[in-house]
Amino acid sequence: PAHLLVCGNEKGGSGKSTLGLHIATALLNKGLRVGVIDLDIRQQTMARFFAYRAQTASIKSLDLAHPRVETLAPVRRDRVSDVTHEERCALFRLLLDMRNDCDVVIVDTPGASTNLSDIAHSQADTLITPMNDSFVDFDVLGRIDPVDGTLKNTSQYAHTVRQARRERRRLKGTVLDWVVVRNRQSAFSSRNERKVDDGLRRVSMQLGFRLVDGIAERVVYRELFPLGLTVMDAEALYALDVCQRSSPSHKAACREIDRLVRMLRLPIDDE
Amino acid sequence: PAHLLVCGNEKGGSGKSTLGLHIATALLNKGLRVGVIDLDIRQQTMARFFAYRAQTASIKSLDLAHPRVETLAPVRRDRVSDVTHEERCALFRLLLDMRNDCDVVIVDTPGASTNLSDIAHSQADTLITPMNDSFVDFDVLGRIDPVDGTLKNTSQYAHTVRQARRERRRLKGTVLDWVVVRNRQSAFSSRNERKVDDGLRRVSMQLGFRLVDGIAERVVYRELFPLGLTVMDAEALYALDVCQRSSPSHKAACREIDRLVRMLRLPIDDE
Ligand SMILES: Nc1ncnc2c1ncn2[C@@H]1O[C@H](COP(=O)(O)OP(=O)(O)OP(=O)(O)O)[C@@H](O)[C@H]1O
Ligand SMILES: Nc1ncnc2c1ncn2[C@@H]1O[C@H](COP(=O)(O)OP(=O)(O)OP(=O)(O)O)[C@@H](O)[C@H]1O
Ligand SMILES: [Mg+2]
Ligand SMILES: [Mg+2]
Repeated sequence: PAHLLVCGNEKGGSGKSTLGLHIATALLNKGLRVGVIDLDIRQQTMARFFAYRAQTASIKSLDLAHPRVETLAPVRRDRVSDVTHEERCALFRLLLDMRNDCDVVIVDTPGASTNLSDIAHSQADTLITPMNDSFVDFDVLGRIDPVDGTLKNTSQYAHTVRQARRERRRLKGTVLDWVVVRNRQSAFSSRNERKVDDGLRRVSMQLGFRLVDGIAERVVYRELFPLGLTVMDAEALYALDVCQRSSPSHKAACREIDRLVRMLRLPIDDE
Repeated sequence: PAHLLVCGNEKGGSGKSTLGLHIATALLNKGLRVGVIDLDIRQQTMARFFAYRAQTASIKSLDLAHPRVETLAPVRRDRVSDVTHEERCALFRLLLDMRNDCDVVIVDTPGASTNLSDIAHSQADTLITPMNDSFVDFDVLGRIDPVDGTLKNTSQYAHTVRQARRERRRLKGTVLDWVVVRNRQSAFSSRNERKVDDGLRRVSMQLGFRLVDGIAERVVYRELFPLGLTVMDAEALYALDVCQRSSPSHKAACREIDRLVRMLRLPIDDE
């Protein structure tokens, strides 16, 4: 049955969609059957990316691997009780349906609190949470005491995940693997970045996530978006001669995404 | 009466709160009376920043200028008709109340579509929309034809602003000044960044915004967040000796924020 990977972070612009589409293309190019559920009905970054991909494949006659893509419309709400029965059913039915024709299903959630996003969090086998090297982003996980560095409060997104975990234990009995990854990291180290790193390591036990190596800020992670391609599509990029494939940044990007996929420890057969 | 400046962009993580708090502190340090309405009830980045500021002023015995800060809880919705009468009244009453004791009121909106955010957009005198140098961010404004560079479709956030403008003309008869500013710009030019810039210039007439000089990616724009300070708080930073005030990046940051405030052309008396 499909392994469910959810891209989650209530903080906007942390990189959920960007990492989601890079992981998806990496898995597709390994020959896996990938499903994508885009729960961000207004922006639909993932759905649009794969629409551009289909367009590029057709216009340029390229042999590209494509996932099965589905979008569902969440109704944003402020209380869990607002989840409607039909919405729950629609998502569960979709997950069941994709269970058999996909190896991995990637669910992209919006940068907001929605009922369907919560359900996705409670169904996830792996939850990946990207974040910026910033205490503005850190704040949705928890507040650190500026004096002694201990966790003073847990914030709304940590609560969302804790709630989802309880729901999951109740229904599935299996454990959620919560992976936090810093994204858009600067090439240069800074005192701020070391403080964020230190803060994350201190709270990882308490909040229940494991911290993996970060992903750098690289133009190549966004410049291929309109084409529906990523650095992982080496053959297509070669055929199109569309960006500096041999640049150090490009090779480093491929290695970073490969490493991220390995660190997710998805139950996929790898050579 | 107070000039209403709204920080808006449905795209998450574009820098609404970051630019909002920097503009607010710049205006406070010019001696203006500043009001802040934080409509992002879950993250409350602006409200927390000024709470940290009050804390720093008290703990370190610093003479810092503070704004009047208010938060209001929006109910997210999918149809305009879902705005409740009480919610509209609460926001209008607050705006009226702040009209007389503030020179500028800054409203921070969440990275999502909410009813109160829409009302704020229709009441704004100036709307500032930051965005990343990225077609992922561009997509919420419109789609560009990859072949001839013309605007193919307008997207959801462009519609939100257009709707707000109609509402405003109907109620106020005055014109909205929509300012778009690229944020988190890399120090290095790239083909991608030139394409985004070109795209923005092409659509600015049609969508009705003016494009101003961008703001660079600088650690100093986020590292002072936990202290409730910004580069514009020169005296406080001197007293605390808390970051490399004389670094080139620090001086460049001050100039960038000063320039941004000038380009907003707020009706404030300046020396
Ligand atoms: N590692 C990276 N390098 C360069 N640009 C990046 C990187 N990660 C994300 N971006 C850019 O940062 C912006 C935010 O990323 P993205 O849209 O993936 O975040 P998100 O969490 O999905 O946002 P939302 O909450 O709006 O759904 C986009 O403009 C994207 O192109
Ligand atoms: N010019 C900049 N230089 C460095 N970091 C920045 C800059 N602008 C924003 N950031 C960082 O980028 C992230 C997103 O910024 P911010 O939270 O202000 O965006 P937002 O539009 O308010 O997001 P949301 O939609 O979640 O409210 C934060 O971690 C912030 O510290
Ligand atoms: Mg997204
Ligand atoms: Mg914000």
